[in-house]
Parts: sequence; structure tokens; C-alpha cells
Amino acid sequence: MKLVFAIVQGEDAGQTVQALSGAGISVTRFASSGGFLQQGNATLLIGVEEERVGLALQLIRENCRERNRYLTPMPPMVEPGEMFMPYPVEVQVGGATVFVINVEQFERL
Amino acid sequence: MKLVFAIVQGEDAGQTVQALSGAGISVTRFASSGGFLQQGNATLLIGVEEERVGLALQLIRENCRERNRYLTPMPPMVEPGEMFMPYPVEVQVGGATVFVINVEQFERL
Amino acid sequence: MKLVFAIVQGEDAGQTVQALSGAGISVTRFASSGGFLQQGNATLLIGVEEERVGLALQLIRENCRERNRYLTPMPPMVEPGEMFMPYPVEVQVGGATVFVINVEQFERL
Ligand SMILES: Nc1ncnc2c1ncn2[C@@H]1O[C@@H]2COP(=O)(O)O[C@H]3[C@@H](O)[C@H](n4cnc5c(N)ncnc54)O[C@@H]3COP(=O)(O)O[C@H]2[C@H]1O
Ligand SMILES: Nc1ncnc2c1ncn2[C@@H]1O[C@@H]2COP(=O)(O)O[C@H]3[C@@H](O)[C@H](n4cnc5c(N)ncnc54)O[C@@H]3COP(=O)(O)O[C@H]2[C@H]1O
Ligand SMILES: Nc1ncnc2c1ncn2[C@@H]1O[C@@H]2COP(=O)(O)O[C@H]3[C@@H](O)[C@H](n4cnc5c(N)ncnc54)O[C@@H]3COP(=O)(O)O[C@H]2[C@H]1O
Repeated sequence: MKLVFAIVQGEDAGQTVQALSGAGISVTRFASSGGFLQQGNATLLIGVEEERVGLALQLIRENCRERNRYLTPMPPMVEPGEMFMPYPVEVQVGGATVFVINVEQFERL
Repeated sequence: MKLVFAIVQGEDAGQTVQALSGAGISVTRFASSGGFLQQGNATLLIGVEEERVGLALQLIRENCRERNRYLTPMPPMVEPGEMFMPYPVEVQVGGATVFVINVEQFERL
Repeated sequence: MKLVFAIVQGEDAGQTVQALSGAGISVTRFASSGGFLQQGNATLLIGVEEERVGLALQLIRENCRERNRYLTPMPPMVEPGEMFMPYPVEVQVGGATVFVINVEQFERL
């Protein structure tokens, strides 16, 4: 048994969960947020047999896509009379960031 | 040190946390939701010495119970004039789903 | 690649995330709550190369501090006419509780 942590964008979480459930792969979902953009995203916790990890990753890849997000930089301290026009900076956010961890013991209690 | 992830039903989370705390086992609790039923549940993160993992699992087993939940199927596309009476489908949800993982390093900073 | 779980106090979470991002260490943040005090805290999930785990722990140590919290004990069942004046009990809460776990596979999908 392996435990997969997949951090995905909020827009892709619903369909990714459905694709996994449809293939009989159980998922638990958490609301989370990214450290850099300080925007909400979703983290999926997936316990799956070793021989089905490949299928789980494939379903995540097929249901998550890259997007451009905008980060509005914090205005610096401006002198009176000066104008600060923050231009939003475009940041590319990937489809999914995935960590696979070994499970020593799995129980249904 | 081992890290235990226990996904439990919301109704059982409070008393399970109290039972663990009462035995001196620390717990951190997260709101989560199940992928299949799309209903809220709770995930407990428990860092515990290897020789007390058995006690933690026993306290989880004693405080979490199986329940029947109802899933109302999504109505299919119906033709005009047709009626769709979704009968809720009964789904059994277990007491707790538990993953035990090895911890390489533990620090109190 | 290692996965670091750091449970920190809510007041320290923002600056800890910024310190990590500033050092180019990515972080995902979750709202969580402590089992004993039943008060909100924050859990940081940090995937980081093995040789930078030390830097991540140092930044956590520098940005999280110990605080005293007050736990108001639950009033016992009092007899009519008896008064129960709960004295809040002072509890010391540490800066951060940190678990480091080995990652078998890391993917950006
Ligand atoms: N210090 C920095 N300087 C410049 N650009 C930076 C940066 N940190 C992040 N970025 C960029 O911003 C995007 C959003 O990062 P955020 O931390 O909000 O949201 C992240 C975070 O929540 C999570 N994540 C990614 N790598 C992680 C890791 N190693 N550990 C924990 N969470 C991670 O996945 C989300 C998307 O990450 P992704 O890499 O696709 O996309 C990232 C990356 O392209
Ligand atoms: N391997 C795993 N990895 C990550 N999280 C896991 C997991 N196994 C269980 N969980 C978590 O525990 C909850 C209860 O699972 P349980 O198997 O007792 O009870 C399940 C099971 O009896 C049934 N079920 C789940 N997936 C199904 C499927 N594809 N087909 C038919 N029944 C399903 O529905 C109940 C509720 O499932 P739901 O997903 O809403 O909620 C799940 C999910 O949040
Ligand atoms: N092994 C572990 N596994 C999972 N999560 C862990 C953990 N150790 C600590 N945590 C998390 O970190 C928070 C702060 O723990 P700390 O030990 O600094 O500070 C603790 C500790 O000083 C004290 N405490 C905890 N359990 C106790 C108990 N059974 N008896 C007496 N004092 C307790 O109360 C403070 C707040 O505890 P609380 O549970 O509300 O909140 C905890 C919990 O959310």
C-alpha cells in the first residue's frame, strides 16, 4: 500500500476525484493553500495498492492542467505624491504536485 | 516515531481525540471530505512512539463505528414528460481508515 | 526528496511560509486544530530536497515561538447552590512540532 499526496488546483479537484472514484480508487480531499501565491488549492490523499499507483498518477495527469495565475506585488513604501501602479506578475501554476510515500501498516477499523 | 493518518466519520472524531489525549497521545485534527460520497469527514494526524501504535489503533477502533449513509444518485438526462424518482442508495461507511507511516526525523522546535 | 509536516501556531504560520518561500522552498498550508486545547493551529506540508531539510527546519525554528495558552477546564456537575469558579489552567505550547518522512516518488504532472 502506498499513500499519494497530490496538490492540485481547485478547478481540477472535482473531476480528478470523480475519475479516481470511477476507477475504484478511494480519495480523501482537503482544502489547502499555496505558500507563494497565498491562493486556495486542494490536496488529495489517496491510499492505493502499489500496482495501481501508475493508474492513479495517469488519472491525475489527465484531469489536471497548467494555468497562468496573477500575483499582484505588494506596493513598496511610496513617497507622498508618488504613484505606484502595481503590474500583476504572471505566474505559471502546474497541473499537480505529487508525493508517493510507503505505508508500513494499513487497517480498516 | 510513527505517523498515523486516521480518516474517521465526523460524529466519532471528538470522542476519539479525547480518548487519545486522555492516554497522553497527541493528535492534530483536519476537516476533510470523502471522494465517493462527497460528504464531510475528519482526518486525525497522530505522531506516536512505535510501541504505542497498538494502543492508538485500539482507541480508534473503540471510538469509531460503522454507519449507513445515503447517496442520492445524480438524475440522468430525462426526456420531457418522463419522471425520474431517484431512490437513495444505501452505502456502508466504515469506522476508520488508517495508514501508519515511518518517521525519519522528529523535532520539537 | 523528503516530506516535512510542521504543526505551528496560527500566529507564526504567515511569516514562516514567507521565510520558506523567500528561500525558494515551496509550502502548502492547511487549517488544523490541536487535540488537547481544541484550538485552531496550522499545518505546513513542505516537499524539499534532502540536503535542504536542515535549512527548512532552521527557518521554522527562527519563525515559530513558544507561547502560554489558557485552557478553561470543563465545569464538573455542581450541586444546586454550589459555585464553580473554573480557574484557567496555563499550558505551554511549543513553537513547532515537526515530522520528516521519506518520499519514494516525486512528480510534477
Ligand atoms: N519561491 C518561488 N519563486 C517563484 N515562483 C514560485 C515560488 N514558489 C512557487 N512558485 C510558483 O508559483 C506557483 C504557485 O505556488 P504556490 O506555493 O502558491 O502553490 C503550490 C504549493 O501549494 C504546492 N507545491 C508545489 N511544490 C511543492 C512542494 N515542494 N512542497 C509543498 N507544496 C508544494 O503546489 C502549488 C503549485 O505549485 P507549482 O510549482 O505548480 O506552481 C508554483 C510555482 O510555479
Ligand atoms: N484508500 C483510501 N485512501 C484515501 N481515503 C480513503 C481510503 N479509503 C477510505 N478513505 C476515506 O474514508 C472514507 C470512508 O471510507 P469507507 O471505505 O469506510 O466507506 C466507503 C466505501 O464503503 C464506499 N465507497 C467508496 N468508494 C467507492 C466506490 N468507488 N464504489 C463503491 N463504494 C465506494 O463509500 C464509503 C465512503 O467513501 P468516501 O470516499 O466518501 O469516504 C472515504 C474516504 O474519505
Ligand atoms: N505527536 C503529535 N502528533 C500530532 N500532533 C501533535 C503532536 N505533538 C504536538 N502536536 C500538535 O502540536 C500542537 C502543539 O503541541 P505542543 O506539544 O507544543 O503543546 C501541547 C502540550 O504542551 C500540551 N498537551 C498536549 N497534550 C497534552 C496532554 N495529554 N496532557 C497535558 N498537556 C498536553 O498542550 C499543548 C497543545 O496541544 P494541542 O493538542 O492542542 O496542539 C498540538 C497538536 O496539534
